[in-house]
Amino acid sequence: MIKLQNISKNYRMGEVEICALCGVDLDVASGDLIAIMGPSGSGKSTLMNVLGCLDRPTSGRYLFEDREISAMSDDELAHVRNAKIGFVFQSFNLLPRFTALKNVEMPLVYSGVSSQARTERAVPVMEKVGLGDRMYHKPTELSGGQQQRVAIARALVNNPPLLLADEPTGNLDSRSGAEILNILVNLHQQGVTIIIVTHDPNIAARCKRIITLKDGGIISNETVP
Amino acid sequence: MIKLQNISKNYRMGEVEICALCGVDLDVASGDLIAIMGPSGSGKSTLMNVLGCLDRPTSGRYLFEDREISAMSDDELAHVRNAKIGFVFQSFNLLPRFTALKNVEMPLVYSGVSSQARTERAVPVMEKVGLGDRMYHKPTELSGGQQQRVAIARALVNNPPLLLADEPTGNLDSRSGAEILNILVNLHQQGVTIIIVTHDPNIAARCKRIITLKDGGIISNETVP
Ligand SMILES: Nc1ncnc2c1ncn2[C@@H]1O[C@H](COP(=O)(O)OP(=O)(O)OP(=O)(O)O)[C@@H](O)[C@H]1O
Ligand SMILES: Nc1ncnc2c1ncn2[C@@H]1O[C@H](COP(=O)(O)OP(=O)(O)OP(=O)(O)O)[C@@H](O)[C@H]1O
Ligand SMILES: [Mg+2]
Ligand SMILES: [Mg+2]
Repeated sequence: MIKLQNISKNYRMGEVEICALCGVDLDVASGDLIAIMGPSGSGKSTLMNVLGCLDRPTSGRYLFEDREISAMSDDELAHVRNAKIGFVFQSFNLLPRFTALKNVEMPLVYSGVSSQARTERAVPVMEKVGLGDRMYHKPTELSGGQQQRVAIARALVNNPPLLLADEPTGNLDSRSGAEILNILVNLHQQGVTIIIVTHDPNIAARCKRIITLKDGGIISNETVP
Repeated sequence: MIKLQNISKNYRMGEVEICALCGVDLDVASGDLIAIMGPSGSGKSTLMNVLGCLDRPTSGRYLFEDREISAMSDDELAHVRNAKIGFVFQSFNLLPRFTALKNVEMPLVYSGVSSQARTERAVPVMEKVGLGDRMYHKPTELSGGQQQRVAIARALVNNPPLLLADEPTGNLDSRSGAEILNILVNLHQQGVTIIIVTHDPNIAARCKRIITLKDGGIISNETVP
């Protein structure tokens, strides 16, 4: 599904160059369930933003379903993101002026689903993440963990074949976190390819593979026994 | 130091009233080290915002060092916050247009410290949280866990007698999280009163008392053996 070859992402800050990703090679097969771990600042979110086609690498090749993303226009990338990829952001990235339900409907707006059909599809996903009684709250009227679950619901609503979740349980208590993990594991059993950034070893232990980053590079890539 | 008596915080959403805190009683002694736990949406951040004088309760009495905060003006409250309370927000609340260092200096701007003295005090605190090489980055040029550590440094810089930290390690790997916890435990040993909202049982185990919330109320308040 995905091939990364010698991918780098650099930021220039004045005279200093920061190498957020330094020459990363990674293959992701369809149906994988991967955990990405590593210290704060090691490049996990940067890697997820490249994988999610949200950020172009500084150099290197990225093949998504055998298509080279550097050859795609911004519009083509946006189309791939909307049709193929669900993304849960570490900072949620909810739209503050819209209700939780409208935020979950956003991917369906982009793909041209009618208003009534959008609501019919978004309501069950809100209930699935335990927020059936918070649908008309705006993000500022929700707790941190509730916002996180809205962001998860939004990533799921379009049934994407690839789901990228950047620390989806950081703001959740163990029970809510376990419920989210069960949702992800079930989706994986239905054939969804899932990549989760996590600091939680309990979540990593339920994945098939664990990739560990340090200082912008992959230092281990192991199958979970 | 703090007495909460029958504190409630309600939000009206159309015809529905949401009771984020429902009749909470809580005493905090000077020098306490308290963990606040509970499910997502149970009222932890709402309680912390009341304790931190950031949000006025809907009803009930709040005595801070024997002064009734409902009798204080907004200016007086702001003065209490700046002089007495360090607050680490669950969503960091950094100012996006300022560098990390300038964000850490903010409490000192409010208390009238000169520009050179501010920098002299803020730099060591940035190094203490492991971000000596990220001082001139803006928040958007930092990872999630790095932003969280800037928010922690900002709460510490004015040496407040009371430190409130709302999920200070949610975005940190176990090693960075342990470093932050050590900073907090050391401050406690120097006499700082500390209240930490956490979902991490390892952090709760290092506190002296654990308070558990559910649906806006305190369901247990126990000393850690
Ligand atoms: N401005 C608001 N308007 C309406 N409801 C609100 C508002 N702010 C918070 N709430 C509700 O109050 C309840 C408590 O919120 P709070 O942020 O205190 O929870 P929390 O325990 O910190 O949760 P988390 O662990 O997810 O951060 C939640 O159910 C939330 O939906
Ligand atoms: N826009 C930017 N400009 C400069 N440096 C950046 C920028 N974005 C990220 N960085 C740096 O790149 C490195 C990797 O950041 P990244 O967000 O990928 O880390 P992370 O592994 O997700 O960390 P965390 O676990 O704290 O979220 C960090 O050291 C960060 O300071
Ligand atoms: Mg990150
Ligand atoms: Mg909270």
